[in-house]
Amino acid sequence: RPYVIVLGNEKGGSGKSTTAMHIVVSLLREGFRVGTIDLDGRQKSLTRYIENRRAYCKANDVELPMPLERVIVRSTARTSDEAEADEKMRFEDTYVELMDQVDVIVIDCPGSDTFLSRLAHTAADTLVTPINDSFVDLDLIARIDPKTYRVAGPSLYAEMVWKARQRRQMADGGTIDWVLLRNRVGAVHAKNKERVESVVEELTKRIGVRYIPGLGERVIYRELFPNGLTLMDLRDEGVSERNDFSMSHVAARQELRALMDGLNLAFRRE
Amino acid sequence: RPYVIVLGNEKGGSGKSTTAMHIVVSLLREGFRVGTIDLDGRQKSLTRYIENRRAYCKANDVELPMPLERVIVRSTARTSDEAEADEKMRFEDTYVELMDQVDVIVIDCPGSDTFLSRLAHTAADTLVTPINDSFVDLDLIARIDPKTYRVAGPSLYAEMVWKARQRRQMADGGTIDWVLLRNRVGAVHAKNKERVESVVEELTKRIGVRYIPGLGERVIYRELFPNGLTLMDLRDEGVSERNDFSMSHVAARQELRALMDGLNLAFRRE
Ligand SMILES: Nc1ncnc2c1ncn2[C@@H]1O[C@H](COP(=O)(O)OP(=O)(O)OP(=O)(O)O)[C@@H](O)[C@H]1O
Ligand SMILES: Nc1ncnc2c1ncn2[C@@H]1O[C@H](COP(=O)(O)OP(=O)(O)OP(=O)(O)O)[C@@H](O)[C@H]1O
Ligand SMILES: [Mg+2]
Ligand SMILES: [Mg+2]
Repeated sequence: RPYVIVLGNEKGGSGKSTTAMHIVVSLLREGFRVGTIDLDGRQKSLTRYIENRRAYCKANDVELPMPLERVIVRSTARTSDEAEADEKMRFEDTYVELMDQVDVIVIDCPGSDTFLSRLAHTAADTLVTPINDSFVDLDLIARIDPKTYRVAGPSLYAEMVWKARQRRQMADGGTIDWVLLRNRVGAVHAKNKERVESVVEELTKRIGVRYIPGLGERVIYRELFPNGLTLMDLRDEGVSERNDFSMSHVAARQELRALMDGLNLAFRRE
Repeated sequence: RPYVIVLGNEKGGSGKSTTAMHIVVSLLREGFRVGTIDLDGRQKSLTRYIENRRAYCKANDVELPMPLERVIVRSTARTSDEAEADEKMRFEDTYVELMDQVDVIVIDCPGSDTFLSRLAHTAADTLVTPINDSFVDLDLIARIDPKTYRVAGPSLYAEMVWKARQRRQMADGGTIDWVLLRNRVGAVHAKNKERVESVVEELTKRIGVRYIPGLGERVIYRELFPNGLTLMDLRDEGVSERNDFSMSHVAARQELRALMDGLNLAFRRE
């Protein structure tokens, strides 16, 4: 069955969709067949990114590797029981539909706690949680002592992940590899950055999450959205914007490689 | 009746809560009585920021100006009709409760399209929408032509604001001053930045929004969250971290002054 990678973090704007797209394109370019499931049926940033990619190919008469993309809109049923039954059915149907057509499914969750998001978390083989270098973002994962900056205990999102792991354990004995990744990391040294780093390290010892090298704050991670491209597509596209070889691009490629390796995806090793 | 400022943007992580807290503290320090209503009953970043502030005062035996803060949790009723009736009642009760106690109410919306968020938008005298310098964020506000980077038409969130303005017009003939503000603006010049700027300019001519000087990407806007402080509290607090007089802090103070002036708040002019 396909390997399931979920981008989850109920904190908005932590970088789920951006990271999702870069993981998708990375895997496509390695020759894997990729399916995407967008659980943010209204905003659908990941799906919009892919639609832009499709439009770019059409407008420029080129071929770029494309995922099989699906969106699961939230149910409009008027009672929660009906809505959840409806969403569960469509989620499972989508999974079954993609199952024989792809090697890996990348699921992008919304920046809020929804029933669909919880279904996805339970189904994850690897759960990737990007966070900004910020205690505002960390507040969803852990309670922090403001005097010592030590972890006082888990917070809402860590508890949600714990419950997802429990459900998964009971369903099929499966485990979820939970990976934290710092996103939009500033270039400059700052006390705040050190503190976030030490909290992240402490989290790895306290709440069953590991962390991998993250992504810096770089315009290249967002400026190609209108054309559905990522840095990895640039050389092919002969989009020889002079700065294709700028240091920021070289560093970004490094970051993406480290990210993919850090994910330690079983199906990716020979 | 109190002046209502709403922080709205259904795009996650655009900076609503951060901007809300800085507006709140700014007004408090000018002597206004401020009430806050947090519509993100689970994440409640703004309320957490204020709770941290309260804890800081207690732990350090100091007094800092504080808002009257309220949270409106989402209804757990099992049918949408009951949930909406419940939320509407609690929203109105909260407003009535604060009405005679404050000069201004700052409402922080979640990063998703909820019924409570729509109620708040309809009640806004000023609607402040922060956005990242990113076409991913802009995608919620306008459709963009990827060849020309020109605005092709409004998108989901602009349509939601338009409907809120209609409802307000019908309810009491009131108008909503919709203000866009670029947030987390990078220091370095970039083609992407120019393009976002030109889209924002075009939006002001096309969808009834105006824009004001925004906030740069600065650690000072987020590093004081655990203590519930903002840059504006630092001098009082004699928190003389050497860098209280760093150029970034001086620039940040300028940005906050320009933001407050740009809001053009009727009750703030003599
Ligand atoms: N590493 C990065 N460098 C530069 N910009 C980034 C980076 N990661 C994300 N962004 C930008 O930050 C914003 C938030 O990112 P994104 O939309 O991917 O987050 P999200 O977690 O999917 O948000 P939501 O909760 O709304 O789904 C977007 O404007 C995006 O373009
Ligand atoms: N100007 C800024 N400079 C530096 N960091 C910022 C700035 N504005 C916001 N941040 C950080 O960016 C992240 C998102 O900001 P914030 O939580 O205020 O956005 P939001 O729109 O309220 O998100 P949500 O949609 O989840 O409610 C937080 O980690 C915050 O600390
Ligand atoms: Mg997203
Ligand atoms: Mg917020």
